[in-house]
Amino acid sequence: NKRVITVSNQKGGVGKTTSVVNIAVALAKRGAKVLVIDLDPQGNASTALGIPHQSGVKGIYDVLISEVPLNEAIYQSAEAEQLWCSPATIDLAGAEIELVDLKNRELLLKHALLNSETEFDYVFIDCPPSLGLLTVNALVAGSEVMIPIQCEYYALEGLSQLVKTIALVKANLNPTLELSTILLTMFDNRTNLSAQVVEEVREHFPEQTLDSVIPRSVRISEAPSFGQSVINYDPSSAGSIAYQEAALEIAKKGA
Amino acid sequence: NKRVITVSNQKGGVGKTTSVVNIAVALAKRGAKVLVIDLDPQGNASTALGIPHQSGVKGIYDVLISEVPLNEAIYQSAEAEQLWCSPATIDLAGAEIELVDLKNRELLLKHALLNSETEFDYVFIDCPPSLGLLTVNALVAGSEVMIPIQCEYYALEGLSQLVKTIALVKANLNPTLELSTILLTMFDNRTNLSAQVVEEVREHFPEQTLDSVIPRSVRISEAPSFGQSVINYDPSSAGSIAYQEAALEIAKKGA
Ligand SMILES: Nc1ncnc2c1ncn2[C@@H]1O[C@H](COP(=O)(O)OP(=O)(O)OP(=O)(O)O)[C@@H](O)[C@H]1O
Ligand SMILES: Nc1ncnc2c1ncn2[C@@H]1O[C@H](COP(=O)(O)OP(=O)(O)OP(=O)(O)O)[C@@H](O)[C@H]1O
Ligand SMILES: [Mg+2]
Ligand SMILES: [Mg+2]
Repeated sequence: NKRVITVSNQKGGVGKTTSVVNIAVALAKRGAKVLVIDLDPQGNASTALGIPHQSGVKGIYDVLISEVPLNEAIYQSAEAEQLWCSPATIDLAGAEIELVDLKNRELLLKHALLNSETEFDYVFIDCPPSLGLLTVNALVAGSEVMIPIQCEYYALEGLSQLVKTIALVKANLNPTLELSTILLTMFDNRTNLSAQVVEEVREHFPEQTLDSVIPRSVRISEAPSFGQSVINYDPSSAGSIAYQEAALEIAKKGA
Repeated sequence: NKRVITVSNQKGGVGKTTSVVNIAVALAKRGAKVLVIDLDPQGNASTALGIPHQSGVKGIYDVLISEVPLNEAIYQSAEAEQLWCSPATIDLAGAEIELVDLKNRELLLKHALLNSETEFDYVFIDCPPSLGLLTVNALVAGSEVMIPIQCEYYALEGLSQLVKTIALVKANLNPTLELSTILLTMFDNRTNLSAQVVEEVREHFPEQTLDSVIPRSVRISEAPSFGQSVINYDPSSAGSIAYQEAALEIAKKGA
């Protein structure tokens, strides 16, 4: 695969899933072949992309733990023709503990992607809000990391832990891994706080921080309740336009 | 201790820390003796309560892993006279993996609380957004569970996993554990979605769901950037009043 982008931040509710879903849809609608891997046991990305993920469906858990080929655990999303998803089923909730005793436990996702017959332009991996073995698998499998950062006070608190974890994985397990993209989300122009967070993040990560900032928007949070990305739910809304701009910037970074 | 309330939800960003901090301050200002245990390696609750938690400070990690007595790892918060906090230091980030091989790994926090000399009216345990060994320790140590639920679409998705985990802990490790409280947070009266989530949660959990609902409010998200709870930062704001009402309801439940 050309670009495998791991989307991670152990701070919860910062817009990891929302960013994966909307950027993946935007890129697929522009003609790229895109795969989303839902590595969060809650299965929010699977739901947002309309992929059935009840118990019994073959999902990413079966790929990791039972060595089911990835091709047998991916499904096409109705959100865009060229968009596929490997869903998170409920079994994934036990995976963190099951992985501990497996050989090559950090390399399982990487191997599954390498052995996959289908070639994608982009693979996005949606991580749970933690730095456990599922996230480590994603960091080992990825060629890039995207960190969504919420424009709120706690945003910077866990960042150094995450940057350290990325550096550790790069040093020991995946030398090609790069922190390529930082995306600022839920910008609220009613508060000074949002502007302060943007300024601080741009100062610390001038190269990686995207120009486009995602606004806090009711249309974005409503879209999944209609089973859609905001790109399809309300194409000309501020949120949809911001995600399309972010997708373009990401495409350019790799061009 | 009279009431040990574990605050958990593996969905990220739902208001666990914000609820622990503001309810603890509200109860302490009404005269109760309150302890907050910050079990999230990000240390957001420690920051919000103004407790130093840089590496080297004795925190809850030392209590769990090095058997430091709890009394030696608690500090008084400037937010209220009767309010104490055992902070999360950076070493807690490695605890999930370190706990796996320890004997009685699920009982460490329970034992630390039982051996503590100081008696509190309330102990609140702020959990990380995951269902790993740190959260299990909190569920074993707790007498009650409070689940904050965000009034957003994904809110109900992970709930059944959490309720199952609570039932498992109750059956195997802590028979006294009760899911006593559900608190609805970030209610946005601009969307129908919020009202739908409230209705559904009240239907499923009529006994446990508090009457007071916390509104989405800029004052709440700004308060930690001033090193304060919203209770002290803007006492008569809608957010502060809602948290004070929630604190009163919680006090009444146990009366
Ligand atoms: N720009 C936005 N404006 C308004 N609401 C948003 C925005 N982005 C995300 N949301 C909403 O905020 C909540 C958190 O977003 P999301 O679930 O994508 O975060 P996450 O980082 O994936 O969370 P988790 O840590 O649980 O995986 C969701 O209810 C989502 O609909
Ligand atoms: N009622 C509210 N109105 C507006 N913003 C809020 C409200 N409650 C919390 N927030 C903000 O939303 C973000 C998430 O809240 P918080 O950190 O308390 O959630 P959490 O569940 O503890 O997150 P995590 O899963 O990372 O531990 C924070 O930036 C916080 O300031
Ligand atoms: Mg998510
Ligand atoms: Mg928290």
